Amino acid sequence: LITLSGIEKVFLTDELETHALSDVHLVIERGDYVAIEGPSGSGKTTLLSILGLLDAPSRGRHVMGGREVQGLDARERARIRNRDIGFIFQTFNLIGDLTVAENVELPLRYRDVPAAERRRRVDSALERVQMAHRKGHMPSQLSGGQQQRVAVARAVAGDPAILFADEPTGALDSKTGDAVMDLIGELHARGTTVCMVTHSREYARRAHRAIHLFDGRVVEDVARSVA
Amino acid sequence: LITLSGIEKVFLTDELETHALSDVHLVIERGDYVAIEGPSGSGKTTLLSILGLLDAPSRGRHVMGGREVQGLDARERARIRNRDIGFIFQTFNLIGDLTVAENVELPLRYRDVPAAERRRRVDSALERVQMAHRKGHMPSQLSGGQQQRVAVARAVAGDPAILFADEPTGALDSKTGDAVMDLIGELHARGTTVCMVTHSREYARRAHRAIHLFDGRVVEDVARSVA
Ligand SMILES: Nc1ncnc2c1ncn2[C@@H]1O[C@H](COP(=O)(O)OP(=O)(O)OP(=O)(O)O)[C@@H](O)[C@H]1O
Ligand SMILES: Nc1ncnc2c1ncn2[C@@H]1O[C@H](COP(=O)(O)OP(=O)(O)OP(=O)(O)O)[C@@H](O)[C@H]1O
Ligand SMILES: [Mg+2]
Ligand SMILES: [Mg+2]
Repeated sequence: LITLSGIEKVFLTDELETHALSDVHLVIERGDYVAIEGPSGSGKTTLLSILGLLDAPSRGRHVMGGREVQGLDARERARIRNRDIGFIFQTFNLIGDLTVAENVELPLRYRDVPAAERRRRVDSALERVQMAHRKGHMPSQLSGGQQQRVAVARAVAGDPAILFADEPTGALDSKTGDAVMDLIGELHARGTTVCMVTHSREYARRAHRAIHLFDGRVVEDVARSVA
Repeated sequence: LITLSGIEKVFLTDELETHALSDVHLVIERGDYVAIEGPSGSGKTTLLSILGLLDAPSRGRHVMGGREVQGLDARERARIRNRDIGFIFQTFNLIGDLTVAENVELPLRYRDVPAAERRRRVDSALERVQMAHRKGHMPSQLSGGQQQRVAVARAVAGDPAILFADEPTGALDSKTGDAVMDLIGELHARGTTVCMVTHSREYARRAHRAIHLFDGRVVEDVARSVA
């Protein structure tokens, strides 16, 4: 489904070059459940942003569904993202001027889903993260963990083919974190490809494969035998 | 050092009242090391904001250093905060237009610390969180965990009498999280009063006392016998 070959990502600031990713090779098959782990600053978010078409590599080849995508313009990347990809951001990135329900609904508007079906899916996604009772509120009126749960609901409401999750339980207590991980597990069981960055060893074990980053490089790529 | 009696915090939105805190009683002595735990949305950040003089309660009495503070105006609260309090925010709250070093330096400018001493403390604090090599960069150029570490450095650089930390390791891998917790432990050993919100059971155990919140109320207040 997804292939990265020789991927480099360099950020330039004044005269300093930050090599966020170096020589990354990665293959993700349809239906995979992959965890990306590694120390702070090792390139996990950068890698996920490239995989999720939010950012382009500085060098290298990126193939998705048989098609080369690293050279696509912003509009074409956005089209593929809106159609096939769900993304849970490390810093949530909810839109401050929209209510909780409007935030969750936004990806569905890009998919020509009729209004009644949109409302049904928004309510259902918010129920799954126990945030339906706050759907008329603004993000600034929510706690950190509540905002994260709304970000989760937004990513799953569109039933995406591929879900990218950047630390989806970072701000959650263990009970609420388990509920989010169960939801992600269900999506995977129904056929969604899942690629998740996590600092939690315990949650990383739910994935079927773990990729370890260190200093912008892949240092380990292990499949686990799943019970 | 700090006493809360009958503290209430109510947020009003349209016609809905959210009771973020109800009937909270709490005593924190000088030199205490307190963990605040509880589910997402249970009132931890709200409680910490009141304790840290960032917010005022809707009702109840708040005494600090023998002085009643719930009725103080914003300017007087800011004066006490800048002088005595270090605060690590759940969402970091770094200032986007300032460099990493300028962000860490900001509290020191409010304390009439001379320029050479400010620079020394900024460098020392950044060294402790392994972020000295990025001191000329902007927050937007940092990873989530790097931003969090800068927020930690900013809170400790001023050697505050009281440190409030809202999930100081939320975005960190275990090795980097341990380093931050060791730093906080050292401050405590040197006399700083520490009050920390955390979702990590393991890190909560480093505190000498645990306060559990549920639905805006204190449901447990346990001192542990420390080894
Ligand atoms: N400005 C606001 N307006 C309305 N409700 C608010 C506001 N700020 C917080 N709340 C509500 O008050 C309650 C407590 O929020 P708080 O941020 O203290 O929770 P928390 O325990 O820190 O949660 P988390 O673990 O998710 O960070 C939540 O239900 C939250 O939605
Ligand atoms: N816009 C940018 N300009 C310069 N450097 C950047 C930029 N964005 C990211 N970086 C750097 O690239 C490296 C990788 O960042 P990335 O956000 O991918 O790390 P991460 O593994 O997600 O870390 P964390 O666990 O802390 O979230 C870091 O050193 C970071 O500072
Ligand atoms: Mg990251
Ligand atoms: Mg909070």
